[in-house]
Amino acid sequence: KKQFVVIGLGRFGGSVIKTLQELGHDVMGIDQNERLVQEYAPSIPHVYVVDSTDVHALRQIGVQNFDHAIVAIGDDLQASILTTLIVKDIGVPFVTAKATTDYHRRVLERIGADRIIMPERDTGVRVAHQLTRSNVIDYLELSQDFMLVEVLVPSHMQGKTLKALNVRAKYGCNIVAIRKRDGTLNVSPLAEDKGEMGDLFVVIGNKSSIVRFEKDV
Amino acid sequence: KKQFVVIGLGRFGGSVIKTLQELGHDVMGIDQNERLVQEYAPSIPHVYVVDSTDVHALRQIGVQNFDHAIVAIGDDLQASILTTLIVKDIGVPFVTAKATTDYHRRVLERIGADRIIMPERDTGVRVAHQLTRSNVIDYLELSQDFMLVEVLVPSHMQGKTLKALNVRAKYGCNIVAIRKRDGTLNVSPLAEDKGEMGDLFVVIGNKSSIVRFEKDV
Ligand SMILES: Nc1ncnc2c1ncn2[C@@H]1O[C@H](COP(=O)(O)OP(=O)(O)OP(=O)(O)O)[C@@H](O)[C@H]1O
Ligand SMILES: Nc1ncnc2c1ncn2[C@@H]1O[C@H](COP(=O)(O)OP(=O)(O)OP(=O)(O)O)[C@@H](O)[C@H]1O
Repeated sequence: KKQFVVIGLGRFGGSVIKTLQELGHDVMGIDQNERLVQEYAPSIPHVYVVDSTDVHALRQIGVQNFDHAIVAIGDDLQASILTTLIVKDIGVPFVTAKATTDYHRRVLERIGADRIIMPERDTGVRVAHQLTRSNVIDYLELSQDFMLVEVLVPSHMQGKTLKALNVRAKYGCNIVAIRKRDGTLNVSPLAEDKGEMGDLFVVIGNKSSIVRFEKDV
Repeated sequence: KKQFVVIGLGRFGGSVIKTLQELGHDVMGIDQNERLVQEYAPSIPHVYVVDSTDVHALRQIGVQNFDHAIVAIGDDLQASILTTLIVKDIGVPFVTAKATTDYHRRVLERIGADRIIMPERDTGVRVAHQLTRSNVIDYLELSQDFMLVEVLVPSHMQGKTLKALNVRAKYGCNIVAIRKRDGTLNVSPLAEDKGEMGDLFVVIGNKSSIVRFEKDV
């Protein structure tokens, strides 16, 4: 099992540490805010009040022995950048850091953060896409150019077989699942399967093929 | 085209309004912070400095005429709740609101928010899952119990046909795409296709089937 240290127990950091704990991993939490640390103390055994820009304090609680650090500091850019630098310096092999602006992200990349997350921005993009096409229930950007869209089956596609819809040839993306109105999920639909009113198609493909498909629903 | 009003131009609200604008929709932005409004003014024609808890001010700029409002206020719970209440009262048909805690979410639900988003928490859950299994590149909770996982093809599955792997029968989920090491994407893999070292399988299914699959990779 890997060991994780989460620095900054705000909304994002708090969610990461809680989920890692639920998945059965060894975790340690750090925050400079005493009230927050006390809130987590009942459920997370190793939680400390520490200023993460103080390298001696980090070494004292053994941060250098962890496999992976998550730096979840947002508002205070300097603390985020300095903490990421220190954690890489003292030898933590993998660091995930949260960024709040493009400038912040570029600095974190330069100083060696292995992965950068922008929770608010990414969710904003996803929500905006869901809002604009009323049929689109969910819109997800996967790695590089790869997308997934869940759409309500539009009236002109209802009652037709997947074979007849021929989505792959027409758009370049593919219907990979049908969620029926009653909630059941067909994760490997056959050519003769159909989508009816109230059903959802789950479609994947590259960005341009998904945009072409979205226009027609 | 639908018209959207975004109240609160923080990281999340700012990302929503920028993306809606890029997708060609009519948007209006509101924030009590003058500096922020000035930052958006060059790219978003209708941006106003308004306290969104002031119903007269909202009516004066015509918020009641919009199809959809996004209330993206996080830290100030009272402003978020009051604004959501007012916006529903003056007749906006659909309201999406951001919540920062479970308590906040429950109040928003009770007062009529149509959709509630928790950007930091949702991203935290997703990141924690990606961290715990080194093969898992991305982990997404879709609507209801439906999940998607992108995993690196583990050594014991490399070079075998999808037919031989028989993922559907063994786990109940389904390999719906193979991303090759060179970046090309096969969105409707055939039974004879194989995953090699460095390729990714994209797998969908319900939560329990995905957890079973994740254990084996
Ligand atoms: N130098 C530091 N040492 C330890 N903890 C810190 C330090 N600086 C900030 N923090 C903590 O990091 C946490 C998150 O930081 P902040 O509130 O700046 O980010 P945020 O992006 O608004 O968080 P979120 O959106 O996830 O709630 C806070 O609880 C804060 O106390
Ligand atoms: N009553 C109000 N009227 C108008 N704007 C408001 C009001 N209250 C807060 N805002 C604005 O909403 C924006 C976002 O609010 P806040 O910073 O509290 O949330 P947040 O969750 O930290 O944002 P994010 O994480 O998206 O950056 C801020 O720019 C703030 O000025």
